[in-house]
Amino acid sequence: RIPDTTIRRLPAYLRVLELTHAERITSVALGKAAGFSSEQVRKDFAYFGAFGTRGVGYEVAPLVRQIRRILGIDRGVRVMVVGAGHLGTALVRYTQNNRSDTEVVAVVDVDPQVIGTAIGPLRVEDVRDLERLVKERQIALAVLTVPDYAARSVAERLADAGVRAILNFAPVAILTDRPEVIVKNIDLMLELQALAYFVKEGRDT
Amino acid sequence: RIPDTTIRRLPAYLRVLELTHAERITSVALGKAAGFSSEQVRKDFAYFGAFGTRGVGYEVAPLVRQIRRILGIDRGVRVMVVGAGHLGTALVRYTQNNRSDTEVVAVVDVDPQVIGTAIGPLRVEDVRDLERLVKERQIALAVLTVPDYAARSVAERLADAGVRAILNFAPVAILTDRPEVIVKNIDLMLELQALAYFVKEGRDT
Ligand SMILES: NC(=O)c1ccc[n+]([C@@H]2O[C@H](COP(=O)([O-])OP(=O)(O)OC[C@H]3O[C@@H](n4cnc5c(N)ncnc54)[C@H](O)[C@@H]3O)[C@@H](O)[C@H]2O)c1
Ligand SMILES: NC(=O)c1ccc[n+]([C@@H]2O[C@H](COP(=O)([O-])OP(=O)(O)OC[C@H]3O[C@@H](n4cnc5c(N)ncnc54)[C@H](O)[C@@H]3O)[C@@H](O)[C@H]2O)c1
Repeated sequence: RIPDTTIRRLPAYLRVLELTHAERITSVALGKAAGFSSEQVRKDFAYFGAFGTRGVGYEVAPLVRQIRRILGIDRGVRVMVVGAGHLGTALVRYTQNNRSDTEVVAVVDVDPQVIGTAIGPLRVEDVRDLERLVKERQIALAVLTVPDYAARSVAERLADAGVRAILNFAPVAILTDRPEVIVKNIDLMLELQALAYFVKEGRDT
Repeated sequence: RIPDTTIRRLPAYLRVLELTHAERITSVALGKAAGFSSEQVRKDFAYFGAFGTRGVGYEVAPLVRQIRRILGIDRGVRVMVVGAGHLGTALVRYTQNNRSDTEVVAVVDVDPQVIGTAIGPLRVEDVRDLERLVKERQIALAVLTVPDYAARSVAERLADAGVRAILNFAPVAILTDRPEVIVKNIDLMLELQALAYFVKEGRDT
């Protein structure tokens, strides 16, 4: 579909697009900065369905995502798992074995016996470093697999550190007054309960 | 809502209802067998919204369930967890701490190091005894937390032993040709993926 010659020019376009702070860019400006003609830019982008608006140009952010995806360097959203117990460990290992748009870049725990142990290529770090790790590793998403008594305070720390979304397994409501953080609560009991209902219903028919 | 005098008569009705093989029973027949007048039966059942059909009577199975639930002896659906690794252990412990209509009555594994260990009040048993345990403990539901390579063969054994539904965490399709068993596949990566998508979308707005 996309010719090799076009693919080879994409990294040059990407470098310019990632460095600009502008929201939009014209094919003339992009071509000039990347070292190609504006016609070449328009022709290349048309191969993957990216079209600019006359006189205004292309939206930068979606273009970056598209090019990253084509080049396969689409770096997934960076994830921290908090609580390296049974559930946390099972989830970290599972993400390591499955392709997805996320990448676990930190696993933290409070227990000195657990800190320092390895889960695949990752080493469990100290939850005291939570804020530093979220900043340094640009973590946008967290998975909460701590006991119920620890969930609320850990969630507050994650929200204060700038995490945008939390997958919450602890059976308590978290961050009810922080609309800027997306919270998704998981309760596997509900799945079990639903199956139990079907099994019971089936018994009566 | 329901008067104590009515509650005290319910076990007598329940004994009759559980012994009958009929699908329906009239208030006259039920009153006679339990030792009360047909008017008393109708009055008692009206308190919890159970009404019969004139000349036909009450449906037995839903009535049994309602009375069991009122008396709190509603025995949940009996569950076996197969695979007592990280995920299995986390799930068994979680069901033990939370009220639900299910009751884990067996946890099995293949690893001699794991067999015999305790998870709360339960001891891990040998997966070789799967068929015997499903029969003896009237297990209707199974949770599959084994590695992907073991999932299909274990699922076949569960279906052959008479299990009615399986909550499957292994990332492989199981029992595709056994319509009599309800299979619910769980993939927590999808939840993570969905959150990642929201976080990424948010970045562009
Ligand atoms: N929603 C569901 O369907 C579901 C299923 C299973 C378990 N759970 C819940 O998930 C949680 C984890 O379960 P588990 O079986 O893995 O428990 P676990 O005890 O094995 O693991 C909990 C881990 O959290 C760590 N921890 C405690 N306080 C912490 C803190 N302040 N910061 C960082 N780490 C901390 C502990 O050291 C431990 O390693 C529990 O809340 C449990 O109720 C939910
Ligand atoms: N769907 C999801 O979202 C999700 C999330 C995490 C893990 N998983 C999956 O769940 C499964 C369990 O994960 P885990 O981290 O607990 O792995 P684990 O290795 O800790 O546990 C697997 C357990 O299964 C036992 N086992 C192996 N073969 C068996 C057999 N034939 N009969 C009975 N027991 C057997 C092992 O001895 C071990 O105790 C894996 O398939 C994993 O891919 C799925």
